[in-house]
Amino acid sequence: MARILCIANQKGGVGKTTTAINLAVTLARSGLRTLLVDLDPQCNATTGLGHQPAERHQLLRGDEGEELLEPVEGEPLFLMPGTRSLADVEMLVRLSREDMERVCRQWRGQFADFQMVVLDCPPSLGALTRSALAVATEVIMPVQCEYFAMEGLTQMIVAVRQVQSWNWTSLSLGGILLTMHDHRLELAQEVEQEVRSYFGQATFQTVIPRDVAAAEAPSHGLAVVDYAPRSRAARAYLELCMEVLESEQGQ
Amino acid sequence: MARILCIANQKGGVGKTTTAINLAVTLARSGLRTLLVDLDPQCNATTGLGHQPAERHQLLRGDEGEELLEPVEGEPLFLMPGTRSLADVEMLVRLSREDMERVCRQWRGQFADFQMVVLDCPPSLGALTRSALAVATEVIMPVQCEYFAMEGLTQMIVAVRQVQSWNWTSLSLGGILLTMHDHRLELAQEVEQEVRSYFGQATFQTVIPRDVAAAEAPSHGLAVVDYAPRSRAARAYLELCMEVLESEQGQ
Ligand SMILES: Nc1ncnc2c1ncn2[C@@H]1O[C@H](COP(=O)(O)OP(=O)(O)OP(=O)(O)O)[C@@H](O)[C@H]1O
Ligand SMILES: Nc1ncnc2c1ncn2[C@@H]1O[C@H](COP(=O)(O)OP(=O)(O)OP(=O)(O)O)[C@@H](O)[C@H]1O
Ligand SMILES: [Mg+2]
Ligand SMILES: [Mg+2]
Repeated sequence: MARILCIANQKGGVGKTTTAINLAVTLARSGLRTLLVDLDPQCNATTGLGHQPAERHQLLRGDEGEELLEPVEGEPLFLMPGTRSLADVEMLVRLSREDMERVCRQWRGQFADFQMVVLDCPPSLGALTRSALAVATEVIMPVQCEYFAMEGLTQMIVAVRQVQSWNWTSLSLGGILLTMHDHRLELAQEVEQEVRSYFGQATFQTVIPRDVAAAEAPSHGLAVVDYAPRSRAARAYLELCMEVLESEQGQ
Repeated sequence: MARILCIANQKGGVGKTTTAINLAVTLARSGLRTLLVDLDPQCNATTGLGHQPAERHQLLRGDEGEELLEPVEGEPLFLMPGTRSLADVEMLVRLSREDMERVCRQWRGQFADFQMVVLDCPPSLGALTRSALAVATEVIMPVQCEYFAMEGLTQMIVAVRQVQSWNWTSLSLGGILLTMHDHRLELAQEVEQEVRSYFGQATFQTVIPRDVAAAEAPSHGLAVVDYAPRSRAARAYLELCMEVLESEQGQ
């Protein structure tokens, strides 16, 4: 069965999409058949790789129709593009537990051909993120090394625990990932110490540094590991990929 | 009638809360009776000023109950705290147009005692942000000087146009605010040029620089204009306040 990594944090701008794109690209390069799914109505994972959003989302169409998975140029990676109209889903979907079970089974069916699936989530704890958590085998939470980002972690952990309590899910904590770490700032060091002392082993060893190459890469439609392979951010994402592969099925 | 400023952008982490807090504090200091309303389930505007989230949100309780507006220590500012349970609202609220009109009239009633109201919104285009747009007299959109932030603006403009088309709203575009501008980065200059050439006069003259003082301030429960009054970010927010006061009721 595929490992399904959900990249989620309701706090905005913490590096979810950047992590989803670079993890998907490096996992695909390591030889695993990998799919990146864009679940955010902003479609940043889609446009960040130079693709166009779809009219309707493949996962929400329900019909088994022609699979529209797009190969990503130059990578052994497939993309399931996002759609701007997902905003409606957020409003509509107040699925009962039974409904959600049905939806998740259907999503897992669409992922069956892949060894690794990476889900990029919107900055919210609404229906899309909860469905993604319910279908995932592990969750990775990017945390920016700043005050507000720490605050939101408690709510995320509560949401994860809730999904874990449903008997048909198999979600484990993949890990907390420190992002946009600026080694010159005291604030970043304080947040890192606090996160490691609170979450211990559940925090990835790899820390993603703040690096302008990561902010420039999407405007070229490339992952930073392709746009600037020798940059500090690119090296850190390669390290993260290794750490994810070594950890097998989460902690 | 109060000017009701909605600080909104579905892109996450662009400086909505930081702008809402610092604009509310500086507007209150200029002598106007000012209220800051936290509409985000993350409650960052509430905790960023050292307050605690409420059990239920004042605006969503519906009953006229005892007004629970909290004075902010050392400021002539009032806060209507956020609540973590707003996440339910997002899921439930698929208000019909008539319902929304009723809700907005009720919210305006609660704002009647104030000259200025600042609404901090979550990073989404769901029910909360749309209600905030419907009740507001003007919308200010913070845009981080990076690629993904530009992308999301079109969807925001579409949402604003939609609200403006309802005959009982009076929303104008207050302006696009460039935030976290790092003068050393070419990317920031490129985004600034693109935004100014596309939005022209609708872009604030004031640009908020990237400044670690702004990231440190919330951990002290203070606005950056109080935490580090001589910092570049604090000076920029004072400038923004002047610009908002001079522009009267939006453009
Ligand atoms: N390591 C980094 N160093 C510098 N900038 C970065 C880094 N990682 C991401 N960025 C930039 O920071 C911004 C936020 O990152 P990103 O969009 O990946 O976050 P997100 O959590 O997906 O945001 P949202 O909550 O809106 O989905 C983007 O402009 C991105 O290019
Ligand atoms: N001018 C600035 N310079 C440096 N850091 C800043 C600046 N403004 C805000 N920040 C920091 O950047 C992060 C994002 O800012 P903020 O939380 O205000 O954005 P937001 O748009 O409200 O996020 P969300 O989408 O999650 O609501 C915070 O950690 C904040 O402290
Ligand atoms: Mg994203
Ligand atoms: Mg905010």
